[in-house]
Amino acid sequence: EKIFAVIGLGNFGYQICETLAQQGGEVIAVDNRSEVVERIKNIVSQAILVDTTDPESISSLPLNDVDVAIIGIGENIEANILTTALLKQYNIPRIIARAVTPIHERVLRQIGAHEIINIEINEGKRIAQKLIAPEILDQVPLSESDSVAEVFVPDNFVDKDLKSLDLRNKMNINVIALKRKHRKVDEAGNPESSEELIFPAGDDVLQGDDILILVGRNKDITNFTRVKR
Amino acid sequence: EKIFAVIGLGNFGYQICETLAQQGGEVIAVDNRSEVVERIKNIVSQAILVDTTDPESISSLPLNDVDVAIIGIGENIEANILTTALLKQYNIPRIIARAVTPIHERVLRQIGAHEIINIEINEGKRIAQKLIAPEILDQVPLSESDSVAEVFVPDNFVDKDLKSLDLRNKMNINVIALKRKHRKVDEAGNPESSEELIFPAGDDVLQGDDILILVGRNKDITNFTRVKR
Ligand SMILES: Nc1ncnc2c1ncn2[C@@H]1O[C@H](COP(=O)(O)OP(=O)(O)OP(=O)(O)O)[C@@H](O)[C@H]1O
Ligand SMILES: Nc1ncnc2c1ncn2[C@@H]1O[C@H](COP(=O)(O)OP(=O)(O)OP(=O)(O)O)[C@@H](O)[C@H]1O
Repeated sequence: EKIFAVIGLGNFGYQICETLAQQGGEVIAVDNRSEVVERIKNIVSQAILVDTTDPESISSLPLNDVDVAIIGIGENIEANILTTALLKQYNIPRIIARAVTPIHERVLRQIGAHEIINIEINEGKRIAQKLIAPEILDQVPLSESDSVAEVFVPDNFVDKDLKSLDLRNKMNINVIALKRKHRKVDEAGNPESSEELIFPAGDDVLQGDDILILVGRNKDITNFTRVKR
Repeated sequence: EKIFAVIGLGNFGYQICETLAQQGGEVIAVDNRSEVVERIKNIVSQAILVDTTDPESISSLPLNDVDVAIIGIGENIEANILTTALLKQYNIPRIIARAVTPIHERVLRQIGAHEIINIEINEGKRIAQKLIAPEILDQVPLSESDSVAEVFVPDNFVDKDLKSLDLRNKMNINVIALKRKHRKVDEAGNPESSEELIFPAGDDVLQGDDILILVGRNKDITNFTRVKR
């Protein structure tokens, strides 16, 4: 089981601690603000009040068995860089540092951070991709050119069976599964809805609200979303 | 084609503009800092210098045909809330506002923002999930209980064929594709590597560096990653 150290409990660092702890991870949380160290101490394995830009204070931390250190300090670039530099002296196998600018990132790489995360850039790209291709409910890259995507079934595919649509040959798209809602009424007469993941056969007929799970080249997936709806 | 308005060109807002424009979107970028309006004006359709907390200034913006407005102002919560409230008066069909705290989010919902994004929370969760389950290279939810996941092939599955592994019945996991590297040597004798996405048949034999693309219930995917390696 890995031991994680998170330095800087702003919104980002605090959330990392919460999710890691929730999933059973062992977390050492560090910050120089007492109110946030107090607030987090019942969630994590250890919550420590320390100024991580001070070599003496940082030497008091239980860093020997830490597998991954995450520096979540954001706005205070100087504190972020000094903390990263000091942590490098402790032979922690994996140091992940947050960067807020390209120069900040370059300095962090030079002082030896193993991975850099720029939160604003990551989320900015993600949000923009979703805005520009809203028919793609979700998309995860499988390789440089291929993805898995979730797409609403186009209107003109409804009531057709997969075999006759022949998407693999006509559009270079593989339908690997589909998500279908079931609306029923419970014993009290209340409407109930549940979602089912179906691995369709050729004679399965597509229904109006189906969500298709597709695999294919990115350009073929984009092409598919331009099918008349 | 949708028209996007992005107010607040900090790191997050600026990246949204860049990615939207890169993907062919029409972008109106707004900020009250001239240096960033100058820097972005060659990337976007319109770059406008305006204080969006001022009702008179905001009325000068070309908002009539805007389909989606994104408020990317972060630290300045007051400016973010005032801007969102003023934009609501322009009947923009979709207003996406950034929030930095839970109270901030509640206020934004009350004044009518259609969607709220908390960057630090989103990225914190995402990073933590990747740290806690590193065998899962990527995972996208297909429903509340199912996902598609990319996982390295376990050592003890190497040189076995899919039919005999019978993962669907033994582990409730569907291998829908696999990613395989091909290493060759080009005409000059230089090593070349390329990635291939394979839709395997039952008699296909798994190789050492294969990445499996799986579909299944989240708990079954997690279970799969605990297979001895
Ligand atoms: N020298 C230091 N030692 C320990 N903790 C520090 C130090 N400097 C800053 N921090 C802590 O790091 C946390 C985040 O720092 P900062 O405010 O610089 O980033 P932020 O960009 O506002 O964070 P977020 O965006 O995640 O909310 C704060 O809780 C702060 O107390
Ligand atoms: N009243 C306003 N009118 C127009 N733009 C504004 C106003 N107030 C702030 N902004 C702009 O919003 C942008 C981001 O704001 P802010 O600095 O509050 O957020 P941030 O959290 O630092 O952003 P990021 O994390 O994306 O870098 C800045 O470029 C700022 O000039």
